[in-house]
Amino acid sequence: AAKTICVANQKGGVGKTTTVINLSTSLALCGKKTLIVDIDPQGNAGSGLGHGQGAEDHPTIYDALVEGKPMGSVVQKTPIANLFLACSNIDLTGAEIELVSMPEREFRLRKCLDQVRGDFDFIIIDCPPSLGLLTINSLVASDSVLIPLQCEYYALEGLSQLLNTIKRVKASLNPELALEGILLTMYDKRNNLSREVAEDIMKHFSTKVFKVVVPRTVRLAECPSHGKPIYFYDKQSVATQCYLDLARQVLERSGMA
Amino acid sequence: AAKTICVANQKGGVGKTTTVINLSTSLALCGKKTLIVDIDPQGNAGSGLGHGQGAEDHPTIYDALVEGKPMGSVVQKTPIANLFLACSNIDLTGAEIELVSMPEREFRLRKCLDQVRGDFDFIIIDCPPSLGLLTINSLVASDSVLIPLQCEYYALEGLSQLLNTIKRVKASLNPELALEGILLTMYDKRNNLSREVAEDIMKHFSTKVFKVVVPRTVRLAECPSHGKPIYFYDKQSVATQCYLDLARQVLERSGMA
Ligand SMILES: Nc1ncnc2c1ncn2[C@@H]1O[C@H](COP(=O)(O)OP(=O)(O)OP(=O)(O)O)[C@@H](O)[C@H]1O
Ligand SMILES: Nc1ncnc2c1ncn2[C@@H]1O[C@H](COP(=O)(O)OP(=O)(O)OP(=O)(O)O)[C@@H](O)[C@H]1O
Ligand SMILES: [Mg+2]
Ligand SMILES: [Mg+2]
Repeated sequence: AAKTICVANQKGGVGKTTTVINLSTSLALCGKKTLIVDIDPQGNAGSGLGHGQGAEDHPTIYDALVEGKPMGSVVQKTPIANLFLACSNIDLTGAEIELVSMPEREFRLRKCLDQVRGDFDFIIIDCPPSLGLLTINSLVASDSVLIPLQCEYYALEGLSQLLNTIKRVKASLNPELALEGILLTMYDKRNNLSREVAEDIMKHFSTKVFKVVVPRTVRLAECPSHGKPIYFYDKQSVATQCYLDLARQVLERSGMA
Repeated sequence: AAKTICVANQKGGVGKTTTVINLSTSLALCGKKTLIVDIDPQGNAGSGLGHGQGAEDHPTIYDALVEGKPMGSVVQKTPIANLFLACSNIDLTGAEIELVSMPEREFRLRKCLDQVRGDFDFIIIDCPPSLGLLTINSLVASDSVLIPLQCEYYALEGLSQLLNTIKRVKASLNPELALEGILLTMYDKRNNLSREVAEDIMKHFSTKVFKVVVPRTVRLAECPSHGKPIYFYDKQSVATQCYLDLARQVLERSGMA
């Protein structure tokens, strides 16, 4: 059954969606059947792959999570072989409030994904920038957490809050939850700040930090407007190589290389 | 009584906190008594001003919002003349769930700020990257909304969701709510993407876009780690001038120049 990885960080704009799209595409290129689950109401994972926001009437993750629709009906194909997508939509903003009073509210996404885990090698979840119920649902539904970390001060500061939340979820809701790793993103070798943050993280988390460091490159900011992952937008970009390397490291760590 | 401006955008990492800290500091430097209200559980506005996360036992906005403590007890001085701060803390993450079942849940922040509006010229609210109850509370408590907009694709895409939410709040909860303006941030003149996004915004929102455009500059990423606004970290930085100009434009638009 699928290995489920949730990409989370409550700090905004650190590269969660960019990592989900490009890691998942790289896993698909390696022949692994991969499902992206977008649980962020912004719906950026969908649009970054060229799916217009709420374009057609296709069921979304909201329908499965809150209304109990079968998860199979939410899964859509993408133009990329081996890559599938469960879109989010704006109704998810209200889901936080609707989920509060539901029984087993933290387990609803897990129950949805249980219906399709047999169909995929990997399920990768894109989380919103918060530690609310949608992110908790993702942590409960996952085998591990991948933390994109922007090499800047506020992002570094938020890491301990995130690790505490992961520890609490592991202790009370999902004992299997492990840390897949910390991915340094938007690294700018020209400035001291990036270097200082990277050194700080390497010192405290050494084995947990992926060897791959994603540099700040405008190519990653450009590709969403073309609805394509970096591999299909600019094969020569350093970012394309980074995310292929990341996929290989994830495969090695999961014993699926 | 104070003019209250909420700085909001559900897209993460677009420069909300950076704008709150530096606009507020510039208003304070212009002699206006200014209160920063940090309603983001991340608490970055506090740490960007050198207040350690949850360092002392001082009451936070959580205590006023959820427990009904007097707002006056939450307001703290900062090292900068005319600038005051109401800190957030991590308990706010749970506040979204606690507020759901409270009476008049959307008006709780407004009631808190009503207690102190007479003591300030401006109140500036830093919102979390979401359109949940904390941001709704901020929109209901404010006279106007300032929208920082990163010059990148996902940020542009999220704008219509944000404007819809503002329209709905104005129609049902706060008829006085106006758009203070859209501030273009992290503008990089070397790449086409920034130029295309900026042109797109100017075309659709012309009079609503501030003449000031904040360029991407590493100085703004560095100053939070020194706990200082840009004016006190690097007076010569182009960003210092931008945020002073922004304060002047806000004062002009409010007839307080
Ligand atoms: N390495 C990079 N170099 C330059 N730009 C990048 C890089 N990674 C991502 N970006 C751009 O930075 C912005 C933020 O990235 P992204 O949206 O993936 O972050 P996020 O954590 O998903 O944000 P949110 O918290 O809003 O969900 C996007 O415009 C994206 O295109
Ligand atoms: N004009 C700029 N140039 C370069 N870096 C900037 C600029 N403005 C802000 N930054 C940096 O970019 C990061 C994101 O900015 P900031 O934290 O203010 O955004 P935010 O919208 O408040 O994020 P969140 O959604 O997490 O609350 C921070 O590390 C900040 O220091
Ligand atoms: Mg995202
Ligand atoms: Mg912020």
